[in-house]
Amino acid sequence: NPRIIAMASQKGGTGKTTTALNLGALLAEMGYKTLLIDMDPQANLTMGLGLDKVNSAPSIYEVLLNPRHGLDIALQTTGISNLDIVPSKLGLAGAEIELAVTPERQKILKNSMVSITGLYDFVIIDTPPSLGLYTQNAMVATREVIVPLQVHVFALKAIQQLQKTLTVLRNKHNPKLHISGVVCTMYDSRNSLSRVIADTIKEDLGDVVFDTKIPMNIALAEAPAAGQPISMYAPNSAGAIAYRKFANEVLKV
Amino acid sequence: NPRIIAMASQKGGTGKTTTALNLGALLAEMGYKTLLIDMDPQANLTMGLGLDKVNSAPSIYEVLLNPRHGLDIALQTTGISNLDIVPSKLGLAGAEIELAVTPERQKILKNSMVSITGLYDFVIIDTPPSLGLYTQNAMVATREVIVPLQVHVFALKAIQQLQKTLTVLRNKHNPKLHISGVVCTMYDSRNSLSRVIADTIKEDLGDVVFDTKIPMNIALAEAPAAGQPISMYAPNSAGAIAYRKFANEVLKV
Ligand SMILES: Nc1ncnc2c1ncn2[C@@H]1O[C@H](COP(=O)(O)OP(=O)(O)OP(=O)(O)O)[C@@H](O)[C@H]1O
Ligand SMILES: Nc1ncnc2c1ncn2[C@@H]1O[C@H](COP(=O)(O)OP(=O)(O)OP(=O)(O)O)[C@@H](O)[C@H]1O
Ligand SMILES: [Mg+2]
Ligand SMILES: [Mg+2]
Repeated sequence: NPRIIAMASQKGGTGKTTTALNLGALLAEMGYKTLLIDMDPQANLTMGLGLDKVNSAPSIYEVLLNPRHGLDIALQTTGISNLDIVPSKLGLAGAEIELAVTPERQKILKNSMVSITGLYDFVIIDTPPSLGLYTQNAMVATREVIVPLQVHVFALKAIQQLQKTLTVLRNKHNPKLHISGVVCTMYDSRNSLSRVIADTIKEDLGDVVFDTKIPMNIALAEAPAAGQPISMYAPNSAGAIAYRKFANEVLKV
Repeated sequence: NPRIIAMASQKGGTGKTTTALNLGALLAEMGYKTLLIDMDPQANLTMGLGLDKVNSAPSIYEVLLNPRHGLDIALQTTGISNLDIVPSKLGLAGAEIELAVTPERQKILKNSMVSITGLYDFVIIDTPPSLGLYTQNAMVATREVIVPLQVHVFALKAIQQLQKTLTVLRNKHNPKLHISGVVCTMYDSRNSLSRVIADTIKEDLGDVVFDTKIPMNIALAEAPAAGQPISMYAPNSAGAIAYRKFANEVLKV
């Protein structure tokens, strides 16, 4: 049975996609059969692996709009050993309204995953900056949510709001759903704001906060242009070192 | 008749809220009667002015859920001369599904603004990182959209997707709707990525790109903790200087 992890944070630009991509790639590199699922209409995860060519292959769209489809119809290789993806396609945004009137609309992803039982060790799900239906589907499909938090002022407010959605879904669908970790991202050691906010997050949330902080490192912003994870684009960069440390922490959770 | 400007970018964390808040505050400082409208369930604009105390005053929520309400029921002062706000309240996210079945659901904001005719010189609307109903309402209510783009790899892809939504709404509701400007944000002069992406944006989009680039400046990330716009929090910072230059460019559009 795969260990399923959803990245979630309704605040924009907190490093969800960067974390999903690099965590997935590092787990694959370590030998774990890993599936990435791109639940974001913006398809940044798909783009970040250079897989956003126009084609007629099924995407997450075809899975979500037809609940009789298993996730297996949309599996694609990534060119990276041990790493597969269910890609997104720009245009998915229209689906959220179509999904809104489907019964059991929060469980479509979960139900589709029956078809991939036994195929993977890890499934990593990337979500949009929203607590809407795509994110809810990801949260119902998983037991663990990892929250990337940018070390800026309203990080804690954002996580409080996210916890409310989690509680609703836990009570309604998924009793084991929990935040398994919070990771501080875009940490800039040159300014005190990063340090102050990281300390506040640690004080407030305690053990759920990963020790690893992902530093501001321009290589992480460049790697998607090359369609590569950081471990391939710049394996000795501060970003690669941090994500490797982070992946090892995730394995120990 | 007010000049109405909507900030939009479905990519997360590109500086929409920071730009809306600081543009609004600078216009107010210059003597223009200015209204900020917070259309984001995350209410960051509202928080950034320190106005997110729990209270029973009407928010944008009450306006959107009852199309018979005019926007005037939710006007609040901000403590800053010439600057009013229609605040958001955490919890607005539930409204998007409720709105989804209302006829003319894309026009609710526009219709509510009849009640504020003549009260303001400028109306600045902040939107969530999404092309969903809140952003669509903002785009139908305005003629001009300003797009803050972070100078990172997929900035141009994001604007192409946004232009598709704009085209649909222009054809359906609002023939004068257009992108009046694109502003490069979070520009880091110490790395070549910022420069390369900013040049690419300028080559691709031409005159619609503002000359002003907003630099990475930690004061801009600190100011919301103080509940102040940058012009009050750190008036001599690189961020304040840039936003002042930007406001003057907006006046000349
Ligand atoms: N540690 C870092 N250092 C430098 N740049 C980073 C870092 N982490 C992410 N980035 C860059 O910052 C931008 C935002 O990150 P990312 O897209 O991963 O966030 P996100 O939470 O997925 O955003 P969205 O809310 O839009 O889905 C991207 O351009 C990314 O390449
Ligand atoms: N030029 C800048 N320099 C440093 N920090 C900035 C700058 N512009 C914005 N920030 C900070 O970066 C974060 C993201 O900015 P902001 O919230 O304005 O983006 P947004 O597009 O409104 O995000 P969302 O998509 O979540 O609505 C905030 O914490 C903000 O304070
Ligand atoms: Mg993302
Ligand atoms: Mg915002």
